[in-house]
This record gives sequence, structure tokens and C-alpha cells, in this order.
Amino acid sequence: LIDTKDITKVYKMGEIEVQALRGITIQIGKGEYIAITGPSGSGKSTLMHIIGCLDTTTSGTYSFAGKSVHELSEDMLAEMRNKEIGFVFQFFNLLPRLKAYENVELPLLYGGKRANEAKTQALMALERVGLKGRANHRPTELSGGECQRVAIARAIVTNPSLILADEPTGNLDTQTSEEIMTFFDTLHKEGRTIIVVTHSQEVAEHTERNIKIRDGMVVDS
Amino acid sequence: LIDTKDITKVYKMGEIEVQALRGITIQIGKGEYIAITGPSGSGKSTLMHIIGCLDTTTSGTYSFAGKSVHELSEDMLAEMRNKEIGFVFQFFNLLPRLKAYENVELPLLYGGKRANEAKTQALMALERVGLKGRANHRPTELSGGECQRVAIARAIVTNPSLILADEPTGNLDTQTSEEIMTFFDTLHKEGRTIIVVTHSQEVAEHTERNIKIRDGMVVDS
Ligand SMILES: Nc1ncnc2c1ncn2[C@@H]1O[C@H](COP(=O)(O)OP(=O)(O)OP(=O)(O)O)[C@@H](O)[C@H]1O
Ligand SMILES: Nc1ncnc2c1ncn2[C@@H]1O[C@H](COP(=O)(O)OP(=O)(O)OP(=O)(O)O)[C@@H](O)[C@H]1O
Ligand SMILES: [Mg+2]
Ligand SMILES: [Mg+2]
Repeated sequence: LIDTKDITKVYKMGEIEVQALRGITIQIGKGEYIAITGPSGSGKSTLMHIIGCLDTTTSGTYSFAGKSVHELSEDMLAEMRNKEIGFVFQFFNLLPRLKAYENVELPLLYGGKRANEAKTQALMALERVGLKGRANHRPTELSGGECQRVAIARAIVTNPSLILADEPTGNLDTQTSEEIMTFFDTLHKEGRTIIVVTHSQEVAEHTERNIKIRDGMVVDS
Repeated sequence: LIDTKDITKVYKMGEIEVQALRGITIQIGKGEYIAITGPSGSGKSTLMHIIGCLDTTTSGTYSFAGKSVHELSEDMLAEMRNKEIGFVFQFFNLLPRLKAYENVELPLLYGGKRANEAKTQALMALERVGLKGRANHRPTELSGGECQRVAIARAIVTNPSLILADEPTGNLDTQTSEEIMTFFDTLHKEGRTIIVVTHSQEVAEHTERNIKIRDGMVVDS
């Protein structure tokens, strides 16, 4: 499903160059359950954005479902993201003026669902992450872990075949983390491909394979 | 140092009332090293904001260093916060248009330090959290864990006697978390009072006492 070859990502800051990724070559098959781990600043979020077709590489190639991402138009990429990929951002990227369920239903509305059906599915997704009583709260009226779970609900509401979760339990207590990972296990058993960036050993243990990143490179498998 | 009695915090949302804190009575002595733990949504951040004089109670009393906080003017509260309290926010509250060292030096400039001395101390604080090479990056040019460490550097740069850290390692790998907690241990040995909200058992083990919160109340101390 995911085939990257020698991906680099360089940020230019005036005279300085920050090499966030220094040649990443990985393959991830359909239906795999993968953890990506590594120190703070090692390039995990950068890699996730490239995999999720949200950012371009500086060099190297990336094929998603057999198509070379570099050659797709922005419209095709947006459609593919909306239909195929659910992304849980490290800092959620929720819209502050929308209530929780309105944030969650957004990808459904973009994909053409009718308003009442989108709302119903958004409320169901919130219930699955334990937030039934918080559907009408805006992000500023939610705790950190509640915001995180709204972001998770939004990522899965469209039934995506690929779920990219960047530190989905960073703000959750042990019990709630376990509930979320059990939920991800279920999504995986349904046939989805799941990639989780995590700093937690307990979370990584739910996955089948661990890709370790350090200083922008993959280390020992 | 910190003496709270029957603190409640109620949020009104139209007809609904959310009882975030339902009567918190705790005492924390000068120089103590405390963890506050509890499920997502249980009221930890709300309590930390009240302790840090950033928010008011709905009812109940709070004395800080013997003074009833309710009776202090906004100016006196702001001065006390600037001189005495360092706050690491759960989502950092960094200013996006300022570079990392500019964010860190802000409390020093507010407190009246000269610009070059403030910059020197800001750079030293960044070095202590392992971010020497990132002083000129803005928050959007930093990883999640790097932003978290800038927030920590800013909280300690004024040498505060009370440090309030709301989930300071939520976005850090195990190694970097250990480095940060060792740093907090050192700050504690220097005589500071440290309160850490955390979901991590490893972090809680660095502290001397654990206050457990559930549904807005303290449970089995
Ligand atoms: N826009 C940018 N400009 C310059 N440098 C950047 C930019 N974005 C990220 N970086 C740098 O690239 C490196 C990798 O960042 P990335 O966010 O991928 O790390 P990460 O592995 O997700 O870290 P964390 O675990 O802390 O979230 C970091 O050292 C960061 O400072
Ligand atoms: N402005 C607000 N209006 C309404 N409800 C609010 C508001 N702010 C917080 N809440 C609610 O108060 C409760 C406590 O929030 P708080 O942020 O203190 O939790 P927390 O213990 O820090 O959780 P987490 O571990 O997820 O960060 C939550 O259930 C939240 O939904
Ligand atoms: Mg990251
Ligand atoms: Mg919180």
C-alpha cells in the first residue's frame, strides 16, 4: 500500500538547512498494524505528513496504492485523503469555533454526505471514544484528552482504509489509552491499515511491527 | 504554601452546568514535590489554573503563601505569577510569531530584565532542555516535543519558587522524558515546590506524593 524510496525532507531557514528526513525507504502492506517510534525531533510527524499526502518530499519517491503521489493533482490528492485516509494530528487541528460533533462531521460533509446523516455518524463516532456527553462543547470547553479524542473520532468517521495517528494517546490516562487502543485493534481487525506514531511502549505493543526512526533515518528495521 | 478549601468550578453552557471541580480541599507545603493524576476530563488542568492564579473559583477559598487570592488585585496577581510561579501549559501557549528563545525570554522582559541578559538566560534555559540548536526556530518549525520543551524552558527561566507543569512529558519519548524529570528533580532539590499533572506512572514516581482526582474530587489521597 505504502512504498517510499529514499525520501528526504529538508527545511531551509535562511542559510541553515534542517535535514528532517535523510533517506527513508519503507514498505507497508495493506492491513498492516505499524508503530513508528523514535526520539523527539527525529522526523516522525514529518514522515506521517508525507505518507498522508499532506506534504511533499524534497527528493525520493512515494507510491500510495500503486500510484506515484508526486504525479497526482491537488484535487485527486484531496479526494484520496478524504475517502481513504484518516489522520489524527499530534495537536489535533480542531476548528475552535465548531462544536465537537461539528468538527467530527466535517470530513463527511466534504465527502458529500447529507447533513442529518453526517451528524448521526459524528455522534456515533464520539460515543465510540467515550465523549457522548461532550458533543456540543467547543475545543476551548474540552479537556486536553477530550480534544484528542475528538480528533480521533474525526479521523475514523469516514471509515478510512488507512489510519495515520500521530501520538493519539499523548494526553490520555492509562485507562482511556487502553480503550482507544482496543478501539484501534477493532478497526484493524476490520481490515484497515493503521500506522501509529507513539512514545508509549504499551501502545506500540498493540501493533505488529515497529519502525524506529532516529535523526531522520530508519534504524535497525 | 497552597491551601485550598472546598473549591468548586462550574461552567455554564446555556441550560447545562458542567461541574469541573466539586469541592477540592488540599494543602501543599513549601518545597513539596507533588503529582496530580486522574482520568481525562477529571479536572486536573482546571485545578492547576486555579492554583496558578490564572482562573477564579466558583466557590471555596484559596490561600497562596498565606494571602487569600480572592482579595488580591489583578496587578498583584500578575506580579506574583511573574515572580513566583512558572507554568508549563498542557498545550504550551507559545506565541507563534516569536522564535523559541524570544518565547522563553518573555517572562524575564515582563519582569524588567535588560534585553541582552534576558536573551542569555533564555538561551541557557533552552540548553538545559536540550534545545540549543533550535533557539531560532518558531513553533511551527519545531516538533511537538520540541515545543513542549520550549514551554518548559519558559516556565523555569525566571527561577520561580513554584513550578506548575501540566503534562510536561506528554509529547516526549522515554529518554527525553527522563532527562526532563531529572531536571525537575534538580530544581526540586534547589528548594522549589513542584506540582506535576501527569498520566505517566514513571513521571509520578519522581514525586513524593500523589493527589488523585476523579470527577472533580480528590479520591483516597
Ligand atoms: N518548518 C520547519 N522548519 C525547520 N525545521 C523544522 C520544521 N518542521 C520541523 N522541523 C524540524 O524537523 C525535525 C523533525 O520534526 P518532526 O516534527 O518530524 O519530529 P517528531 O519526530 O515528530 O518529534 P516529536 O516526537 O517531538 O513530535 C525537528 O528537529 C524539527 O525542529
Ligand atoms: N470552558 C468550559 N466549558 C465547559 N466545560 C468545560 C470547560 N473547560 C473544561 N470543561 C470540562 O471540565 C472538565 C475538566 O476539564 P479539565 O481540562 O480540567 O480536565 P483534565 O483533568 O485536565 O483532563 P485531561 O487529562 O484530558 O487534560 C472536562 O470534562 C471538560 O469537558
Ligand atoms: Mg511529532
Ligand atoms: Mg488537562
